[in-house]
Amino acid sequence: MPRIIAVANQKGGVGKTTTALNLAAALADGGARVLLIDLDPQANCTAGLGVDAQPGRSIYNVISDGLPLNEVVVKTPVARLLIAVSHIDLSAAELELVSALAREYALKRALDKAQLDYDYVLIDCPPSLGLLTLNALVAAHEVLIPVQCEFYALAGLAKLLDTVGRIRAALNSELQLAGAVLTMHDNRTRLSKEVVDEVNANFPGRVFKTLVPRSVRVAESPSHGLPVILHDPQGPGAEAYRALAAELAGERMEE
Amino acid sequence: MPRIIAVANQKGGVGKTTTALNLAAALADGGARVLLIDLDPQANCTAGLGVDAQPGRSIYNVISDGLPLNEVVVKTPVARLLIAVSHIDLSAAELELVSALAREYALKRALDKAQLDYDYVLIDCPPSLGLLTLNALVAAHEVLIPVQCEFYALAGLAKLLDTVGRIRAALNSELQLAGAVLTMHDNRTRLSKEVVDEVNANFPGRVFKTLVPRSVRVAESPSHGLPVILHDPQGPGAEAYRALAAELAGERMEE
Ligand SMILES: Nc1ncnc2c1ncn2[C@@H]1O[C@H](COP(=O)(O)OP(=O)(O)OP(=O)(O)O)[C@@H](O)[C@H]1O
Ligand SMILES: Nc1ncnc2c1ncn2[C@@H]1O[C@H](COP(=O)(O)OP(=O)(O)OP(=O)(O)O)[C@@H](O)[C@H]1O
Ligand SMILES: [Mg+2]
Ligand SMILES: [Mg+2]
Repeated sequence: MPRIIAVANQKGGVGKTTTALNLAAALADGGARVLLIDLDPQANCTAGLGVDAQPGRSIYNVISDGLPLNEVVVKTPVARLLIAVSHIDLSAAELELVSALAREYALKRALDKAQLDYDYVLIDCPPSLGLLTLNALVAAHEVLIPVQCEFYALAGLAKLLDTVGRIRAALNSELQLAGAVLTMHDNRTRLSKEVVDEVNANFPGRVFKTLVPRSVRVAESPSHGLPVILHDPQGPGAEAYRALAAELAGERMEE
Repeated sequence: MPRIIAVANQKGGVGKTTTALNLAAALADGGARVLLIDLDPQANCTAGLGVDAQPGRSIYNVISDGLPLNEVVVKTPVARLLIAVSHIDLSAAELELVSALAREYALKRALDKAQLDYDYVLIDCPPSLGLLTLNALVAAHEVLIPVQCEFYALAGLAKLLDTVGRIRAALNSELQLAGAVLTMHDNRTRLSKEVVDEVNANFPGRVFKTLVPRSVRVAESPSHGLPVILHDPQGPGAEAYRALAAELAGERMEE
């Protein structure tokens, strides 16, 4: 049974996609079999790995029409890394799900029916706590929270943890916190340092030690359809995501 | 009658809040009377101006309980700039609005009833095309689209313009495009240049000439509860937002 990890934070632009994609690639590069599920209608993970989604054959059809998950799983440029692609059609799912039966279980039902021959399943979530993210939190065993090293990044964390707690109580008793990952860290600025200190103070023992540095190579890599471990293998971004993969593989945080 | 401008883009972290707040401040600094409406449950504009929202007296109560708009409007550190505050309660609005009558008109109804003694009303939207952003697009006369100078920023633009077109056809015939604003521009990287070229090619004549540079002072200013024109008045961020204010005041883009 794979570790199923939702990568979620309703604050926008904090590095959810970048972390889900590059962490998945680093885990695969280290020998694990990994499935990355793109649950964002923007389909950034799909585009970032240079993959094209066909209308009618994306995660939207899995959730909405019950298409089997493996019908939308395709290869990526990384050995042992597969992706369940997204498509802009998925933006209709939030409103469609509102009146559906067992609406929070749509993704979980699809995963339970599928043959998950993976060590890890990572789910990239959109920037909201709507029904797509709720589906990911119900299907997952763990949630990984990217936190950008900037002022606005702290505002939503309490609400996110509160939502995780309520999901655990009402829908998914297994849901644990994998931890918070600090992203776009810039060791030249006081702001980054203040955010790191604040997050460590608020979530003692639940913050990954790896700090992902701000690096233009990381931001460039999706334009080449490659994870940063292939675009700039010796750079600081690749190094950080390999270290994060090792940390994730080696331990689970106590809550 | 004020110019009512929604600042929207479903891609997260592209600079919606930073642009709405700093543009509003620059317009006010130039002599205009400005209302900033924080329509994001994260309440980043509210926090970024150092204001505290009380539960029960935020834009959520205006939309959900019909509280008059001026009951939630408070002063900011900038002369002539007022803010209609947000609160985390607003995250309940998306689901509550789904079954409400005339659900796309909740904000417009509140604005139509209010005495809007302003030259500009700017509405900061959350990172989605859900019912809160739809309410902003129905209440507004114009939409301003911040576009971050990064690869993922291009993916959602077509969908956003499609949504604007559908709103104009079905709900708000006045809705025009104020233009796209390129944010977090870094003239040292090829990536920024590529995005600028791509956006200008896709939206000829509808891109503001002002490029907002990436600047740590801009990212720091909300932690001081100040817009960048007060936190770092001579810096590149303040200069860019003053130039953007002048451009906005001087012209409307032809579509
Ligand atoms: N370590 C980094 N260094 C430099 N740029 C980064 C880094 N991590 C992410 N970025 C860039 O920051 C932007 C936001 O990151 P990303 O899109 O991964 O965030 P997100 O949380 O998935 O956004 P959304 O909320 O829209 O889903 C992207 O342009 C990305 O390339
Ligand atoms: N010109 C700039 N220079 C440096 N940092 C910037 C700039 N503009 C915005 N930022 C920073 O980038 C991050 C994202 O910006 P912001 O929060 O305004 O985006 P947003 O689109 O409102 O995000 P969301 O989608 O969550 O609402 C913030 O931490 C902000 O301080
Ligand atoms: Mg993303
Ligand atoms: Mg914002």
